[in-house]
Amino acid sequence: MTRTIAVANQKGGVGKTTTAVNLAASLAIAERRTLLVDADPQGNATSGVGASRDPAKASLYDVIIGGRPLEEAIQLDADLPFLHVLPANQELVGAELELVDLPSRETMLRRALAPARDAYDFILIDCPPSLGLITLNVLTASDAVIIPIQCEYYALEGISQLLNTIRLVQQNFNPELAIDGVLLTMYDSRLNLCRQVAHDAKEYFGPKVFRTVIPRNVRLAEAPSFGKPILMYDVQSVGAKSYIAVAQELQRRSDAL
Amino acid sequence: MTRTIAVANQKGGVGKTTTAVNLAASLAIAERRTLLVDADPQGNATSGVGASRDPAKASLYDVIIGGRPLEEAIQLDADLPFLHVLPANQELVGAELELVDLPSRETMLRRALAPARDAYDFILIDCPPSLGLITLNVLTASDAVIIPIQCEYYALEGISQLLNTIRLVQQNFNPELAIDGVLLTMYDSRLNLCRQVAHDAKEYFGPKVFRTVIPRNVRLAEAPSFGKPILMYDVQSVGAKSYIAVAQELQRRSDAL
Ligand SMILES: Nc1ncnc2c1ncn2[C@@H]1O[C@H](COP(=O)(O)OP(=O)(O)OP(=O)(O)O)[C@@H](O)[C@H]1O
Ligand SMILES: Nc1ncnc2c1ncn2[C@@H]1O[C@H](COP(=O)(O)OP(=O)(O)OP(=O)(O)O)[C@@H](O)[C@H]1O
Ligand SMILES: [Mg+2]
Ligand SMILES: [Mg+2]
Repeated sequence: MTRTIAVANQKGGVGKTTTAVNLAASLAIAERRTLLVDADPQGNATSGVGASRDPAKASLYDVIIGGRPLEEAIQLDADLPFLHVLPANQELVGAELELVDLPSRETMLRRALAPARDAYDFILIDCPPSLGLITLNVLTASDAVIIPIQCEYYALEGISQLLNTIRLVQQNFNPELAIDGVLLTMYDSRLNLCRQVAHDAKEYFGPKVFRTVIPRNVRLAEAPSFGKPILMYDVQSVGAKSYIAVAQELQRRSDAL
Repeated sequence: MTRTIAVANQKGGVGKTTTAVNLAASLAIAERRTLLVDADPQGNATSGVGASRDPAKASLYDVIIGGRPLEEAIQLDADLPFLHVLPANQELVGAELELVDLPSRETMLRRALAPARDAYDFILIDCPPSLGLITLNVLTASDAVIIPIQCEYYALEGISQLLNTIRLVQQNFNPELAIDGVLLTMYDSRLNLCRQVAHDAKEYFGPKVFRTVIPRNVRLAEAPSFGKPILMYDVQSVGAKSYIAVAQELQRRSDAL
């Protein structure tokens, strides 16, 4: 049974792409059939795994707006056989406005991904930093949400808007949508601010917070410039070990369902 | 003559809000009449200066969608007499969709800000992390753009999309729109990645890059939790000194026009 997971938070720069890319790669290393979907017009997840952002190739835009079959847009990963990628390119920038006038505009992605449902164990979808129609489409298409939270003040402030949007989607489009977990990112134990925000997040979310915390680790920021997930760039790094641990926690949680 | 400046970059978490808030406060300390406009539904700039995000109070949403007069929504700053704030609250989340069906939807903000044009020396507008209708409205209403760039790989990747959008606005809505500068943020001189990205940005943008670089400084991340700009929270910090220096550079550049 496929588990489709949105990696979402409208606050920018909290580690959504870094989480989607490295969680997908860690699941693929564990031989779980994994599809990484890039739903952000910036296309960072696509370049983070070294996939092509060439607008001449089929991408998510062609699948949800142009009706192209999914398998024409899916790219295989060069290093990881169990990892496939549905890329984004700059054509997706216009999708938000184009979706507005379509009937059932919130379910375009869910219908487009339906053929993939039983071909993968996990589908991870990287969201843009907004609560517009693309993110609504992703939440409507997903079984669950992972919320990366950077351990800083502004990141905590936007959580109630995100939870409102999740509730709206549960009431109108997708009653099954669950929160699979909250992941603390860029954690620096030397900083008071970090310790305080982490404490507040655990108070607020309780057991939903992943036990694994992702530390600030420059290797995670270097890996994308080589188009590689962290475990293909520096598997010994604390960043790689942390995302492998999160993948294990995620598998235990979904196996228990 | 008022200079209206958009602080924009669709990449999330690069320091847009931190720059808008601290540049506005630094200009106000220099006794330049300054209006800080929060155009991001997250409302981080509003809380970053301690203004109210109460949805019962008038905000930017009421001014651009509801036609409320500007002076009913503008709040005075508790500490800085030369700083006024046009706040955002969660009502702005719906504005992006509501703007779509309006005639001349790209110029709503420019018309709303027209009465403020000669009441201020500087108007600084904090943008959301997207290239949708809110950001288009801001670019159409502005004389210039400041582009904060975090010294990391993904931040450099999105620049061409941002420049495309600026060109589109110059051709269709606002031929006068200039780029006032590119500001390197969260710079850590110990990291190779940072030095490399900074080098690439200077190659690409030349003299447009502000000579002042904003270093990574935890005091900048702590200040928002007290609802204060850095110079009211810790004026001795390297973060405060850097933003004061950028404000001086900006004044020299705009005085020279
Ligand atoms: N644990 C970490 N340690 C160090 N750097 C990190 C870490 N996680 C992410 N980064 C870096 O921080 C920046 C922001 O992360 P990322 O781009 O993944 O966030 P995002 O939420 O996807 O941003 P956006 O809102 O723009 O989509 C990137 O440059 C990334 O390489
Ligand atoms: N120079 C700096 N040193 C340390 N922390 C910083 C610095 N600049 C910004 N920050 C922190 O980094 C985070 C991201 O900055 P900020 O929220 O200003 O970016 P943004 O571009 O406005 O994000 P968004 O895309 O969500 O609007 C915030 O928690 C902020 O406090
Ligand atoms: Mg991202
Ligand atoms: Mg911001």
